[in-house]
Amino acid sequence: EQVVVSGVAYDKKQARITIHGVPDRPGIAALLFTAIANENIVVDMIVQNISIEGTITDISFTVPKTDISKAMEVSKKIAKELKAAEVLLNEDIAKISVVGVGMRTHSGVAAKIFKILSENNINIMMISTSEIKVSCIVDLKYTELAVRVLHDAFELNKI
Amino acid sequence: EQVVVSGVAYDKKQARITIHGVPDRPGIAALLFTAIANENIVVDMIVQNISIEGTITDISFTVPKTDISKAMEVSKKIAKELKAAEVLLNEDIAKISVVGVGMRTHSGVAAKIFKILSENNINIMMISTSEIKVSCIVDLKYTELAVRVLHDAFELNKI
Ligand SMILES: C[C@@H](O)[C@H](N)C(=O)O
Ligand SMILES: C[C@@H](O)[C@H](N)C(=O)O
Repeated sequence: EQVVVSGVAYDKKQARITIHGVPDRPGIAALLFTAIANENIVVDMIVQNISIEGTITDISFTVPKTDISKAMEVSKKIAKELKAAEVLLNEDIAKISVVGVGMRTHSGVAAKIFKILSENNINIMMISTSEIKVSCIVDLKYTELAVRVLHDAFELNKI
Repeated sequence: EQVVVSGVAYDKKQARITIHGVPDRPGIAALLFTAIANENIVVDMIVQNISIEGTITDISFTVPKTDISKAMEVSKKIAKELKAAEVLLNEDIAKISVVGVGMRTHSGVAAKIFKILSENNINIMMISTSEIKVSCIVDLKYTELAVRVLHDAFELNKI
């Protein structure tokens, strides 16, 4: 299947919240996101990696910057309930997404995206992918640079 | 925007590899996935959360079970190069995905998915979401149960 990267999108209006050190047992994700949903907070990205020793892990999610205080209030309350280590906030982020078809069959596309960003000294804070999209969270200040270098790399300026 | 969950999919043919303790600086993701791509290994999901103190983080990704030995060989080589703590493999996983439209605007859908799984004692090992899909990695043995209870919860049996 031919890989076709069709676009690069960015979102500068999100903030990232991480609950660090949540127990890795059933019910935790449900507890957190039910509380968030009950405040009518829109969640864009949710990223959770494995717990290394089967005990604790981190859950990160992004919300609109306008919902930060409500989301932090909920998160801190849940974190306390779960005896999580801490709640971390980063407002200075951008979500950079590269969209395409056939991206799954070519891990070379993800590698190319990561390479372009690294060549421009842009650190990748979070990664989340699907068959049609690779999303990276980077520092807000690199938004325009990231979009431009990816656009150029995938020749999206030429129609 | 009305949320419509249109389907539940599962993939039992993936295995998960995690490189635990990689440096969080530009070039790391590129190095790993370029090496993986050079072996023509198809990567489905990539999940990376933030580094808590800005130093080290974990990168997880899934590959077809048929590519495990090649992928582990590459991963161990890269991990050694990066002085990462360890490389972890889990073959007994299933990716459960709930697909829909309008899911982003309703964090209640993700919460419901997590709730259904937890009510059935299914631990969620990894989470990765996009606007149209919530993907959870669970233990392989729960595949059929997870699909059935999600199907029922979202009334996908009735046409
Ligand atoms: C960490 C969190 O995802 C937990 N494993 C749960 O199932 O809710
Ligand atoms: C950890 C890894 O993603 C690293 N931050 C990079 O940019 O390559």
